[in-house]
Amino acid sequence: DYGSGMAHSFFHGYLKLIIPHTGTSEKHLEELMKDYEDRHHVKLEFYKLFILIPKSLYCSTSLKTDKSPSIEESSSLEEKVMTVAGVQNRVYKNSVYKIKSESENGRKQYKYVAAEYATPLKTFKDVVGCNGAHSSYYAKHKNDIVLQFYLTLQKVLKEHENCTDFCELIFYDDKDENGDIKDVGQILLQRIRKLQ
Amino acid sequence: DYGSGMAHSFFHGYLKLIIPHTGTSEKHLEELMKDYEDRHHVKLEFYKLFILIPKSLYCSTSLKTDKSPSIEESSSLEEKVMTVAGVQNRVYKNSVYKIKSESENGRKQYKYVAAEYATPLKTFKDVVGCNGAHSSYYAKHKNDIVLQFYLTLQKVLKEHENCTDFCELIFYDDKDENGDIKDVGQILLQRIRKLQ
Ligand SMILES: Nc1nc(=O)c2ncn([C@@H]3O[C@@H]4COP(=O)(O)O[C@H]5[C@@H](O)[C@H](n6cnc7c(N)ncnc76)O[C@@H]5COP(=O)(O)O[C@@H]3[C@@H]4O)c2[nH]1
Repeated sequence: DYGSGMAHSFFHGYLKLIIPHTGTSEKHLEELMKDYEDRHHVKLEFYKLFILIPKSLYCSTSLKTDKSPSIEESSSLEEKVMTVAGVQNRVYKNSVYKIKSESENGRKQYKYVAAEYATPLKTFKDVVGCNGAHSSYYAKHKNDIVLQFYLTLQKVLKEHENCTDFCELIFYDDKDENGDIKDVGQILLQRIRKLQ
Repeated sequence: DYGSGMAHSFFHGYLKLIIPHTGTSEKHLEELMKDYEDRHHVKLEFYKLFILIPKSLYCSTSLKTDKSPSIEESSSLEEKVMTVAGVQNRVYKNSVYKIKSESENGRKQYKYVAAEYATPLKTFKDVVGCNGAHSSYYAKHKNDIVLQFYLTLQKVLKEHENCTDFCELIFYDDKDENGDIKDVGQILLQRIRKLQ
């Protein structure tokens, strides 16, 4: 099953490499987040990596787009460097975004989160777009594949205690009733409010 | 089919991103290789990325291991940087190795190549190793999956003229009759001799 294959490879080929104490610095993702707070004098809402799983498979280049006016790019966490399968000093880095939100007394404030799309979904959408032979099969089964990806990733994370608390999956309907892309900032704020 | 899915994702999620004129520098992989030659005063055997596809799926951390005494790590090509699916300034870099080879007059010389394992195979082997439910299925079909990966990647590369000349796939039997891992340096030298 393609969706669960992507989920296993995303966990074993990426999340399992970047969350625990790995890389030349031997730091846990949580430590990189605390270092970020010290260096930039800001507070991250949670010591978690928010992984966006949009049902339509559409992943923009950056989270900041004209459809998401509430989000701005901040800088990245410190890089993790490790040699993997012949690639010397391969670099892994995670991005921080700041989201404008109204506080109770109406003053503007920013909420900082580490967030990104689930990369295999972007790649999968590219594959489907270019690939004559399989396109019709994938287009028909797209919804099942994304759902399987989400459910399997959720299950695999639960089996790994050292990773599950540091990763927040957001599986969401990314298009509104007119077919427009929703503001990703609002999607993240909703989840933040729920977690608090 | 899992093998061809991995091949499509490796091409669309990586090779198509790193070979053409991409990244903040807008350089082609061939230009990065020529820059490397100027900077380090060495000559690369070919302006190609050698991708190793070992039949056993075993991919060591670096190409340099005690089983491959003829290979040494050199430095990396210049990095390519691009924002992908929410990860700002994601870094892609390729490694150069130098291989000891005997010249005609018996003098020692080095041959420089950009080479790495096909990372999805390493990830796939990790997934199979950890995963109770599917392991027996994968272990049985491992040979078909690697073969499908190779054949599909070969086909997809042929369909993209701007990439196929800059990528050399080496599908090889990586264990000798005693079950020991062969010297990867010799595998690469054999292919270099064939291409000349
Ligand atoms: N956000 C994010 N940042 C990363 O650094 C990263 N690295 C991997 N992944 C995702 O994890 C999974 C497992 O990766 P694997 O390395 O086996 O396959 C990778 C790998 O074979 C190759 N590849 C991608 N980036 C690199 C790279 N920098 N160096 C070498 N190979 C790479 O192309 C495949 C597809 O990559 P993505 O489609 O970006 O998603 C991958 C994949 O879903 C990443 N996701």
